[in-house]
Order: sequence, then C-alpha cells, then structure tokens
Amino acid sequence: QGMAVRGIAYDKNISRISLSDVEDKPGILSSVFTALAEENIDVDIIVQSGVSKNGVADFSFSVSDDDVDKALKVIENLRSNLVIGDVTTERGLVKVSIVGAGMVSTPGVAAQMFDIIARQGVNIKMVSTSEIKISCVIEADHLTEVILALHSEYGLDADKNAFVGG
Amino acid sequence: QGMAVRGIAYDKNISRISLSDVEDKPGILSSVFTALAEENIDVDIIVQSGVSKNGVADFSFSVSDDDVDKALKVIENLRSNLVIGDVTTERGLVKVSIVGAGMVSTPGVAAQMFDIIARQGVNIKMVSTSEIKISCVIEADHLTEVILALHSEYGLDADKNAFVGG
Ligand SMILES: C[C@@H](O)[C@H](N)C(=O)O
Ligand SMILES: C[C@@H](O)[C@H](N)C(=O)O
Repeated sequence: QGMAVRGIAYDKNISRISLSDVEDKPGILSSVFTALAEENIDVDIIVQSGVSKNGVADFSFSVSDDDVDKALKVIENLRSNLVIGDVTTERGLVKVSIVGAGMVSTPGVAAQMFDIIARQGVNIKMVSTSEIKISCVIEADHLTEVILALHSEYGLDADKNAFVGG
Repeated sequence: QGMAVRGIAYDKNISRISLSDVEDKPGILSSVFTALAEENIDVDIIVQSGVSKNGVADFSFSVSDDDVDKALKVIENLRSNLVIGDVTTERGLVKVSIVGAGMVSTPGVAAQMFDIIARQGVNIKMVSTSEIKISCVIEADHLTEVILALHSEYGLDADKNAFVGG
C-alpha cells in the first residue's frame, strides 16, 4: 500500500558518543548501558552497525549535551573491566525524524528523506530507523532549513501540529 | 513513571550489508538507498553510528536473505559514481525487538534487553532503537532461547499474542 509521512519531529542539543574497537563478545552493551542507567543518564538512540573485525566492533549512542561529561566519566570507569578502544564525542547535533507508518515495506521512504536532506547540502551523521520513525542526526546549524524542506516536500503544514519539537 | 514492554517481535532470514569507508559527504545515503528502492528492495533497518575519520564513514542496513544478491549488485553498480570502500555481508541473522512506549525517558530499558540477551551468551551484532522499539540483530540459531528469555523476564505470556513474528 504505501505509507504517509505524518509528521516531523526534532530533538535539539544532542551529542554523539562513540565507542570504537570494543571487544565483540556478549555483555559489552549490557555493561555500558547498565552503568549509564545507574547514573540516570537518558540515552536516546543506540546504533551498532554490525561490522566486526579482528574481534572488535563499534557502537554509538546519543545523549543530551548536558549529560556528555557524566556519560564519559561512566565509560572511563568501565575501562578497568572492559576492553574499550577509542571513545569519541561530537557535540552540537540535532536529531530530525520523519514519523509515519509502514515505512519498511515501502521502498524509498528513507531514500526520500536522505535526498531531501542532501539537497540542502547537509551531511547526515547518524541514522537509526524503525517502521514508524526514521531519524537522522545532523549538525545543529542546519536544523531550520532541513525542517522546512522536509515539511515542504511532504506537504505538511507547519501550523497544523505537524512538528513535534523535542 | 517508566515504560512497559508490551510485546516482543522478531524477523527471521535477515542479512546485514555494510558499507565501510564511504565518502562522508551529503548525498551518499541518498544515492545508495534510492538505487535500492528503484530495484524494489525492501530495506529494514539502516544504521550509521556517526564515526567519521579521514573524510570517510560507515553505515549498514538489513535486507531479507533473498534480496542480498540483488542488493549487492545495486551497490557494485554505484561504484563508478561513488567512493565506496569495503562492502561486507553477513547472512543467517534474525532481528529481535522489544516494543513498548516511552523507552527513551526510562534509563535502563535497553540495558535490560541487552542484559537478558547477554545472559544467554548471545552476541549482539546490530542495534537500532527508537522510543517504542529497541531492536537487536543476532545469529539465527539463538532466536528461540532469546525469545523465551525475553518473554519470561518481561512477564509476557507467549500465548497471549505477545509475540509478533515477522
Ligand atoms: C559489541 C557489543 O555489541 C557486543 N557484541 C555485545 O553483545 O555486547
Ligand atoms: C556517509 C553518509 O551518511 C553521508 N554523510 C551522507 O550524508 O550521505
């Protein structure tokens, strides 16, 4: 049948934290995210691409800018127990999402969102998807033009609550 | 307040395709996923962690096992136009998801899922998350014990439609 993009959501003040070259064995994700939860750090998206080489893998997650220092401390404290390679951080990001339904079974929905963003000359840094929500993380200074382009291309009215700001 | 895990879903016969060292500039995702859509290939999750080094980045996506060869052809045909480093494929996977609500604002929901899976000795290969769905891709031969452990830990009855099989 096909899907309709019903709305556009965004979250501001987001930072990415990436762990590279972590030991690719059961329990690593569990240890990291349990430790973050114990410090009451809200984690938004978690992405792991699945590339695994020489027994190590990478994964990333996003937190609000305010929680970065706390999250980095938590991770550093884990180094005595876990093999963690590089930890990199990128601040000043925003997450833009299209919200709809049946997006998996409709080829091209994600492609269209990526195309709209690319035509604004904006680089996509992180991607996380589900059937009802496709999220792209971009630099904060491009938020407005991307939001306007998305609402325009999808025919959504800005004044009809099509936007859900985070 | 917190969230309740309302159900567990799974998708079988999944393969991962990863593109490593692609040029990290606007339009790459758009080109790849438009080309896949033009061949009517259903893409399920798309994940990009955001790590970018020396102007190159990685991203992965999942397709059904049946679509792998077709998808790989599409990508190879793009090499004349795009800088694509390594393309790796992993077949024989399944996606397991917990479905609920408000999962972002409840620290520890993802950690708990990761922990349940880890305690089965199962390695998590890909992760993609949203507020209402947290998905982990694992090897197919561990599906049953993971599904049983998840339903047991979350107190869901297998016979009350708590499972949604894909
Ligand atoms: C790398 C990390 O995802 C590991 N495979 C785990 O299951 O925890
Ligand atoms: C690497 C890829 O995500 C690129 N940054 C793009 O926007 O298409």
